[in-house]
Amino acid sequence: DFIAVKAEENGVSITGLTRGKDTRFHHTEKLDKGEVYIAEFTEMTSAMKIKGKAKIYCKHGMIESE
Amino acid sequence: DFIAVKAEENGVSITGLTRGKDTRFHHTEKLDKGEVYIAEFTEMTSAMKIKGKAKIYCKHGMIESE
Amino acid sequence: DFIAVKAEENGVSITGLTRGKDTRFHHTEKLDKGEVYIAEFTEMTSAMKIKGKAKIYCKHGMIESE
Amino acid sequence: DFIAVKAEENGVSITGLTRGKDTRFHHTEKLDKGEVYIAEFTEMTSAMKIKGKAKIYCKHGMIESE
Amino acid sequence: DFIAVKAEENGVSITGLTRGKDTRFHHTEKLDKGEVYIAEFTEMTSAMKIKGKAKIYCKHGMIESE
Amino acid sequence: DFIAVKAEENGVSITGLTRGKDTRFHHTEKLDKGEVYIAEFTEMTSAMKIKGKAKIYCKHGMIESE
Amino acid sequence: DFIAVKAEENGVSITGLTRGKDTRFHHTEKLDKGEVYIAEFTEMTSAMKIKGKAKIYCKHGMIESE
Amino acid sequence: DFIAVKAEENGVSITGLTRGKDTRFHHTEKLDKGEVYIAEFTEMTSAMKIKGKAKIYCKHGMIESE
Amino acid sequence: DFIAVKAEENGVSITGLTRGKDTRFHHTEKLDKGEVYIAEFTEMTSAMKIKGKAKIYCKHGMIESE
Amino acid sequence: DFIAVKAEENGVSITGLTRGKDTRFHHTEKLDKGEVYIAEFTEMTSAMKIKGKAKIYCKHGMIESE
Amino acid sequence: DFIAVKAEENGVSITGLTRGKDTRFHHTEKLDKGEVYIAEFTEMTSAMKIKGKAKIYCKHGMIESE
Ligand SMILES: N[C@@H](Cc1c[nH]c2ccccc12)C(=O)O
Ligand SMILES: N[C@@H](Cc1c[nH]c2ccccc12)C(=O)O
Ligand SMILES: N[C@@H](Cc1c[nH]c2ccccc12)C(=O)O
Ligand SMILES: N[C@@H](Cc1c[nH]c2ccccc12)C(=O)O
Ligand SMILES: N[C@@H](Cc1c[nH]c2ccccc12)C(=O)O
Ligand SMILES: N[C@@H](Cc1c[nH]c2ccccc12)C(=O)O
Ligand SMILES: N[C@@H](Cc1c[nH]c2ccccc12)C(=O)O
Ligand SMILES: N[C@@H](Cc1c[nH]c2ccccc12)C(=O)O
Ligand SMILES: N[C@@H](Cc1c[nH]c2ccccc12)C(=O)O
Ligand SMILES: N[C@@H](Cc1c[nH]c2ccccc12)C(=O)O
Ligand SMILES: N[C@@H](Cc1c[nH]c2ccccc12)C(=O)O
Repeated sequence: DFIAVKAEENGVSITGLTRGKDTRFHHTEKLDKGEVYIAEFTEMTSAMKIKGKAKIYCKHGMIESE
Repeated sequence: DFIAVKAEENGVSITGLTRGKDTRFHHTEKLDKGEVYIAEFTEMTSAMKIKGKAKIYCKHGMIESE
Repeated sequence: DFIAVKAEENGVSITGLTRGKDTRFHHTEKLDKGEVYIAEFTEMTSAMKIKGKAKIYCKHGMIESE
Repeated sequence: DFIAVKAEENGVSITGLTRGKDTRFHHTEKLDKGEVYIAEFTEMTSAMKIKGKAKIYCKHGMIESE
Repeated sequence: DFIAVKAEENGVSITGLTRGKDTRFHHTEKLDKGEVYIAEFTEMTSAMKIKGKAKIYCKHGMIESE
Repeated sequence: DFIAVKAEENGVSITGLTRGKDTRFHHTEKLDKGEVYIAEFTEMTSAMKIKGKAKIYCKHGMIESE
Repeated sequence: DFIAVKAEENGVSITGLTRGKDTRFHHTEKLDKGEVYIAEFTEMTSAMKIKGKAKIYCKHGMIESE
Repeated sequence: DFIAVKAEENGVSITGLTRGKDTRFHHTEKLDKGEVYIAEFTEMTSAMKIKGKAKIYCKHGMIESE
Repeated sequence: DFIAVKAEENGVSITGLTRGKDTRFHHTEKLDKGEVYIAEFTEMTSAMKIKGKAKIYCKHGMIESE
Repeated sequence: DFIAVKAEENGVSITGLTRGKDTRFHHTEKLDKGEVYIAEFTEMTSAMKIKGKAKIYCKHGMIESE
Repeated sequence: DFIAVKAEENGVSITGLTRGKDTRFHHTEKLDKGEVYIAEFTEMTSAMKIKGKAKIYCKHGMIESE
C-alpha cells in the first residue's frame, strides 16, 4: 500500500510514524505547491500524518487536508 | 489494512489499542482541524478508537464520528 | 477483517469473545454517542457482541443494532 | 469468513458446532432484540445454527431466520 | 467455502459426507421451519446432501430444495 | 471448487471419478426429485458425471442435464 | 480449473491427454445425450479433446463442439 | 492458464513449443472441423502455435486464426 | 502472463529476449498471415519484440503492430 | 506496484527515497518534455518525490504535479 | 507486471534501469515505427525510460510519450 500527496500550497508536510511499541516521528518531507510525494507503508512506517493544504490519493479515495 | 482520518474540528483523537490478551491504549494521536492521519492495523494495534468530529475513510466506506 | 462501530447513543458496548475451546468475554469497549471503534478479528477475538444503538460497518454492509 | 446476526426478537440463539470427526454444540450465544453478534468460522467452529427471528448477513447475502 | 440453509418446513435435513476414499454419512442436522444452518466444507466434509423444502445459499446463487 | 446438483426427477445420479493415473468410478450418489447434492473436487475426485434430469450450479453458470 | 461438457447427442467423447514430455490419450469418457461430465485439469491431465455435438462451459465462456 | 481451440475446418493444428533455453515443437494436435482442444500452459509448454481456420478462446478474448 | 499474436500478413516475427543481466535474442518465431502464436513470459523470456502487421492481445488490451 | 510519469515540460525530476531507518535521496531521474519514466517501489525505494509539470499515473488514478 | 510500447515513429527507445543500490542503464531497445516491444519488470530491471513518440500500454492505462 502507498498514498500519493499533492501539495496545494507551500509548506505541506508528510510525517512518517514508527511501527512497533513506540510511535514517534521518524521523517518529515516538506512539499512546495504542486510537488507530489508518493510513499509506502513499510517496516519502518505504519502511520503518516499530513499537515497543510493537500490532496491525498489512496485506495479509499481522494481526501483533502487543509 | 489502514484507515484515514480527517479532523473536522480541533482536538480529534485517534487511539491505538493493543493486540493480544490485554486491550489497553498504547498511543493517542491528536489532530487539529483539517489534518489527516493515516494508520495501519499492525502487530501492535488491533483496534482504534476515534473521538471528536472527523471523517473516517476505510474499506467499508466513509464514516463520520462526532 | 475488521468492523467499524459508530455509537448512536451513549453506553454502546462492543465485547470481544475469546477464540478457541472456551468462549468468554475478554474485553468490553464502551462508547459515547458519536464515537467510533474499529476492531479486527484477531488471535484473541473470534466473535464480537454489540449492544445499544449503533451503526456497524463490515464487509457484509451496514447493520444497525438497537 | 464471518457472519453477522441481528436479533429481531428476544431469545435468538446462535450455536457453534465443533469442527472435526465429532459434530456437537460447543457454545450458544443468546441475543435480546436489536443486539448483534458477529462470529467467525474458526479452528473450533465449522458450522452454526440460528434459531429465532433474526437477520443473518453473510457473503451469500442477507437471510432471515424465523 | 460454506453454504447456508434455511428450512422452509419442519424436518429439513443437511447431511455431511466424508472426505477421502470412503464416502459415507458422518452427521445429519435436522432443522425446524425457519431455522438456519450454516456449514463449511472441511477436512471431514467434502459433500453435503439436503432433503426437504429449504433455501440453499452458496456462491453459485440461491437453490431451492423440495 | 464445488458444484451443486438439484434433481428434477427421481433417480438422478452424480458419480465421482478418481484422481490420478487411473480414472474409475469411486462413488455414486442417487437423488430423489427435489433433493440437492453439493460436492467438492477433492484429492480423491477430479471428475464427476451426472445422469438424469437435474440443474447443475457451478462457477461457469447453471447447466441442465437431461 | 475445470470444464463442464453437456452432450447434445449420443457418443460425445472427452479425452484426457497426459501432462509432461509425452502427450498421449490416457482416458476417454463417452456421454449419451443430456449427460454432463465435469473434469478438472490435474497432475495427470493438461489437455482435453472433445468430439461430437456438445456444449462446453469453461472460464472463457460457452463453446459448442460439433 | 489454458486456451480452448475450436476447429472451423479440417486439418487445424495446435503445436506446443518447449519451455526453457531451447524452443522447439514437442507435440502437434490435429483437429477435424467442430472438434475442440483445450490445453494448458505447462512445465513443458510455454508457447503454442495455431494454424488453420479456428476460434481461439483465452483470457484475452476470442481470436480467429485463418 | 502470456500474449497472443495474430499475423495480419506473411513474415510477422515474434522474438524472445533473454531474462537476466544480458538482453539478447534467443528465439524468433515467423508467422504466415492468419497464424496465431501464444507465448508466455518465462524464466528464459522477459521481453518480446514484434515486427510486421499483427494484432497483439494482452492484459492491457489489443495492440496493432505494423 | 509502479508509477508512470510523463513530463509535460523540460526538467521534471523523479527522486527515489531510501527504504529503512534512514530516508534520503538515492537517485534522481531528469526528464525532458514528453519523456516517460516508469518506476517500481523496490527494496531500495519506498518513497518518490516528483517536481515539475508532469502527469503521474498510478493505481489511485492520474495526478498532475506542477 | 509488464508494459507494451508501440513506436509511432522511428528511433523510439526503451531503456531498462538496474534494480538495487545503483541506478544505471543496462539495455536500450530501439524501435522502428510500428514495432512493438513488450517488457517485464524483472530482477534486473526496476525502472524504464521511454524516449520518442510512442504509445505505452500498462495497467494504469495508455500513455503517449513524445
Ligand atoms: N507504532 C504503532 C503506530 C500505529 C499504527 N496504527 C496506529 C493507530 C493508532 C495509534 C498508533 C498507531 C504501531 O505500529 O502499531
Ligand atoms: N486485544 C484485543 C483487541 C481487540 C481486537 N478486536 C476486538 C474486539 C472487541 C474487543 C477487543 C478487541 C485483540 O487483539 O483481540
Ligand atoms: N471460541 C469460539 C468462538 C466462536 C467463534 N464463532 C462462533 C460461532 C458460534 C459460537 C461461538 C463461536 C471459537 O473460536 O470458535
Ligand atoms: N464436524 C463437522 C461439522 C460440519 C461442517 N460442515 C458440515 C456439513 C454437514 C454436517 C456437518 C458438518 C466438520 O468439521 O466437518
Ligand atoms: N469421499 C469423496 C466425497 C465426494 C466429494 N465429491 C464427490 C463427487 C462425487 C462423489 C463423491 C464425492 C471425496 O472426498 O472425494
Ligand atoms: N484420473 C484423471 C481424471 C480426469 C480428470 N480430468 C479428466 C479429463 C479427461 C479424462 C479424464 C480426466 C485425472 O486425475 O487426471
Ligand atoms: N504433454 C503436454 C500436453 C500439452 C499441454 N498443452 C499443450 C499444448 C499443445 C500441445 C500439447 C500440450 C504438456 O503437458 O505440456
Ligand atoms: N523456450 C521459450 C519459449 C518461449 C516462451 N515465450 C516466448 C516468446 C518468444 C519466443 C519464445 C518464447 C521459453 O520458455 O521462454
Ligand atoms: N534482460 C532484461 C530484459 C528486459 C526486461 N525488461 C526490460 C526493459 C527494458 C530493457 C530490457 C528489459 C531483464 O531481464 O531485465
Ligand atoms: N525510509 C522510510 C521512507 C518512507 C516510506 N514511507 C514514508 C512516509 C513518510 C515518511 C517517510 C516514509 C521507510 O522506509 O519507511
Ligand atoms: N535502483 C533503483 C531504481 C528505481 C526504482 N524505482 C525508482 C524510483 C525513483 C528512482 C529510482 C528508482 C531501485 O531498484 O530502487
